[in-house]
Amino acid sequence: DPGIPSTPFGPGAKTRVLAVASGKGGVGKSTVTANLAVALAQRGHAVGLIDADVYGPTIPLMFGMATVAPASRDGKLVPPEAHGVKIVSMGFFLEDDEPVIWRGPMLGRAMEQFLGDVLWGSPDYLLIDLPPGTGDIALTIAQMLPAAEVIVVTTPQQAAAKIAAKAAKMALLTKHRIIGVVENMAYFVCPNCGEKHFIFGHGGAEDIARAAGTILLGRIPLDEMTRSAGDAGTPPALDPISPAGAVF
Amino acid sequence: DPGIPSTPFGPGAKTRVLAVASGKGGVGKSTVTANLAVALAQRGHAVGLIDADVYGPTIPLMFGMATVAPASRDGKLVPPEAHGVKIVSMGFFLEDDEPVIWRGPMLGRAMEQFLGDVLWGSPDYLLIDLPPGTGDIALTIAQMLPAAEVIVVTTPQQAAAKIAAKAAKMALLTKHRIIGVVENMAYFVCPNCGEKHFIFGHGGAEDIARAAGTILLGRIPLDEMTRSAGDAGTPPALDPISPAGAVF
Ligand SMILES: Nc1ncnc2c1ncn2[C@@H]1O[C@H](COP(=O)(O)OP(=O)(O)O)[C@@H](O)[C@H]1O
Ligand SMILES: Nc1ncnc2c1ncn2[C@@H]1O[C@H](COP(=O)(O)OP(=O)(O)O)[C@@H](O)[C@H]1O
Ligand SMILES: [Zn+2]
Repeated sequence: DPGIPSTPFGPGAKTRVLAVASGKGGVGKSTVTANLAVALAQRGHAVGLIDADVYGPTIPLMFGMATVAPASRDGKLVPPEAHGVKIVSMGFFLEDDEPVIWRGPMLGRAMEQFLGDVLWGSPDYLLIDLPPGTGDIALTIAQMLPAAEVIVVTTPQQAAAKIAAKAAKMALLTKHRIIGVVENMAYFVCPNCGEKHFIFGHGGAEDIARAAGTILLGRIPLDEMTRSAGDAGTPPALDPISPAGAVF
Repeated sequence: DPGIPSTPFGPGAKTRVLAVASGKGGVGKSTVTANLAVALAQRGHAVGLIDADVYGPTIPLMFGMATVAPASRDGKLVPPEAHGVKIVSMGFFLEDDEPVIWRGPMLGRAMEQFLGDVLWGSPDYLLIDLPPGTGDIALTIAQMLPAAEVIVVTTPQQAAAKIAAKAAKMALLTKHRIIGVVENMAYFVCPNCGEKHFIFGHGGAEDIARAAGTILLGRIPLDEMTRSAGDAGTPPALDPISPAGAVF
């Protein structure tokens, strides 16, 4: 298809592309992507990460990276590195609270540049943190990376799982393999009395996995340390004894 | 501007338009919109509600409405009603897990139809539940409804507040008045031992309010009943004694 720009991650490339999707916002896509990337890097793999949430990029914050525009060489971007992961994010090009007020076509264009105009080298894994929704960005990535595999993230309740199921359905329609479903914020253990609370209910992730013919990869508890590590820029995967670290 | 379609909610209309925005997904925009709409209807106002989250519509679920396409009259849609609120949502036109795989221009077109091709009558309030992001839908609504006012919803942590701040900044740029900021999931009180936990930290909402020159409207606790009421289709505003009900 001449309309689709070429990328170094096309069919036959050695890089395994993992897109972390949900459809629903705020369920933990960035948290799961950040931790997975760090866990893979800690095992000695070369890892790249694209923060594809152009309107709401949080990956630089979660990796403790300054929002400063990266250097360029030969007209391509040199991706900055943190915790052993090479990263590209819209957040590098914005003031803190500056909104990106773009219509659809600009989003697709940004993804083409993140894939084609960055000196990625030849990573073992390229992780893509998708934005909420099933629009321009998801569509452009699906078209440019036919071999990408998908990890679906959801929280347990219906209001999230019914929307996350749309991302799974989209992957099936565009013929991308779904590796599995991660249930995040699955329960909260009160640090004071040890009681377990299912604030967001349970069962939503299994529903998605069953409907999409895939597996539940794991359950991550709702835990203050996971949130504060995200705000502080040190992904919990760095600390294997934390409950979330152990899952990654 | 001849390019902008006319709506019954233009300047001078009696309807007060409130857009509930965040930029960040999963912070409680739909929950706040649903409860605010029910609280206003309980006080005797005529209320309309547009679920503008085309990719991830959850309003029908939160109002217990079947996802069945509404009737039409004279070529316009008759908005179904629940809990005293007239509602239009993309969710009425979709199978449960069916993704909307549209690029930007289709989104703007859908908003024009939700505003102009629905028999709203002349409600006192029209609430608009905005999707995450600051793209096509937010831009089309901002252009079509110059007199709309904005309520910004966030959860307390940096990862959410820094993104929600972009929606506030966009409102300032498009000259829409910001009524205030709602902090949701502000704290969790353990039902077993009564201990208060700030799982998502605190302070993010105040930061946004200060930077945008507006006020904090209130704090809503993280509470299983709010989540289960949303999944069950009975917005907590119906029960004034619940912690969330009291705020609304
Ligand atoms: N298991 C968890 N426990 C506590 N907080 C979490 C957990 N997972 C995510 N968070 C927090 O919830 C917020 C939303 O997560 P994020 O990864 O940004 O979601 P998304 O990318 O789906 O919008 C972030 O502040 C993050 O730190
Ligand atoms: N204060 C709260 N306590 C518990 N659950 C909540 C609260 N506010 C929202 N939720 C739940 O969190 C999920 C996300 O909320 P939602 O209103 O859909 O957010 P958004 O519209 O910003 O994506 C929903 O399942 C909702 O029921
Ligand atoms: Zn307790």
